[in-house]
Amino acid sequence: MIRLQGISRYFQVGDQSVHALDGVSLDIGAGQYVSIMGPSGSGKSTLLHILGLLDRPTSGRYFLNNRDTTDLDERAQAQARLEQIGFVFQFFHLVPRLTAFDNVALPLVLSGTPPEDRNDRVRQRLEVMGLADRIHHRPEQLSGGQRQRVAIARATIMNPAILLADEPTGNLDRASGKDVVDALEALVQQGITLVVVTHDPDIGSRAARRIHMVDGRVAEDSMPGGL
Amino acid sequence: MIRLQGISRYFQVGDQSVHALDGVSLDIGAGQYVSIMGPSGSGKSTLLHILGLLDRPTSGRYFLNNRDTTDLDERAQAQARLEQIGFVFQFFHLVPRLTAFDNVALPLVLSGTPPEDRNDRVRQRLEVMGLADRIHHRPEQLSGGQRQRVAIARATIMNPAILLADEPTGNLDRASGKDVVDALEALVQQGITLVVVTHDPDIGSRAARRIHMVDGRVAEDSMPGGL
Ligand SMILES: Nc1ncnc2c1ncn2[C@@H]1O[C@H](COP(=O)(O)OP(=O)(O)OP(=O)(O)O)[C@@H](O)[C@H]1O
Ligand SMILES: Nc1ncnc2c1ncn2[C@@H]1O[C@H](COP(=O)(O)OP(=O)(O)OP(=O)(O)O)[C@@H](O)[C@H]1O
Ligand SMILES: [Mg+2]
Ligand SMILES: [Mg+2]
Repeated sequence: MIRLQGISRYFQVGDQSVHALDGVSLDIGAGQYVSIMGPSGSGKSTLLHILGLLDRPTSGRYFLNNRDTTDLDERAQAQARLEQIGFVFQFFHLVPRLTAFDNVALPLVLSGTPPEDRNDRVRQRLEVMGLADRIHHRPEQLSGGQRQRVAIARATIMNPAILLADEPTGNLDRASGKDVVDALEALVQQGITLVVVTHDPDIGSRAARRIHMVDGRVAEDSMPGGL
Repeated sequence: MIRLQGISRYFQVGDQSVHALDGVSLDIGAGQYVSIMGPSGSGKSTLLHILGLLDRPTSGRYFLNNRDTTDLDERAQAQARLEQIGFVFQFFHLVPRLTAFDNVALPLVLSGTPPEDRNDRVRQRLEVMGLADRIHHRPEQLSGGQRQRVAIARATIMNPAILLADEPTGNLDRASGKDVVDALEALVQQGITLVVVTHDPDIGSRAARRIHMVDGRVAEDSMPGGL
């Protein structure tokens, strides 16, 4: 379902060339539960953004469901994202002027779901995240961990086939973090392909497949070849 | 050195009144190393912002070095902050248009330190944080954990008497997180008063004094009365 072939991503800063990713090849099968760990700056977020069609590689190819997405135009990328991919950003990217409720509803609005079908789904998703009494708060009226949970609710509201989560428990205490991991693993039970970037080994070790990155490369893979 | 007396902080959201802090009284002596833990939404960041003169309580008083700071005007608050307090924000608040170097130099610039005195100090601070090869990157050109370390470097550059750190390792792997904690504890050795909000029990348990918050109140304090 996901195939990365020789993916490199370089950034230019002044006369310095940063190799954020350096020749990453990876196959991830449908329904797989993968964790990605590694030192700060090792390329985890960069890899996740390419998987999420939020960034293009400098070289290499990305096949999503056998379709070469590498050269899709912006519009086609956005469409594929809306339909197939949920993304939890390391720093959430919530819309400041919208309430928690409207932030979570946004993908449904963008895909034309009528209001009466949206409301129950949004409420239920926020309840699962323990935010029932915060639905009318805007992001600046929420704690760090509450914002993180709104971002997770938004990423899952469309029941995407693929969920990419960048440090989804980084701002959560043990109990809330466990609730989030339980909710994500329930989605794996329902067949979602889940890729979680995490710094927490207790969370990373729960995945069926564990990948470690160092300096823009895959240094370890508990399931090389994806099988 | 720090005395909070009956501190409450309420927020109004529509017709809902949120009790972020509910009658918190706390004495923190000079040079103390304190950790604050508790569930997401329990009031940790709110407490830290009041301690950092970034927010005013709804009721109660805050004495800093025996001076009642509760009713200081904005200008006096800003001055006290610049001179006495370093703050590491949960979400960093770096200046997007400035490089890592200039972000860390900013407090020195604001306090009138000449360039020749600034440069070595800023470089050294960034080196300690493992960012020597990222000094010319702007925040958007840094990984999450790299931004976090720039925020920590900026908070400590003025050698403040008090350092308030909100989840300083939330986006860091074990090794970088350990480097950060080592650097902060070296400052405690030099006499700094350190208050760390954290969700990581391995980090929270290292503090000489451990406070747990629940629902806007201090639920546990390993050193009640501050002694
Ligand atoms: N836009 C950019 N321009 C220049 N360099 C960049 C850019 N984005 C990322 N980098 C660099 O690429 C490397 C990988 O960044 P990335 O954000 O993928 O790391 P990460 O593994 O997610 O780190 P963390 O655990 O700290 O979040 C870092 O060294 C970073 O400085
Ligand atoms: N500006 C605001 N308006 C309304 N409610 C607020 C505001 N800021 C915070 N709150 C609420 O106050 C409570 C405490 O927030 P705070 O940010 O202090 O929590 P926290 O302990 O730091 O949580 P976390 O661990 O998730 O960062 C939360 O329930 C939050 O929703
Ligand atoms: Mg990252
Ligand atoms: Mg907080």
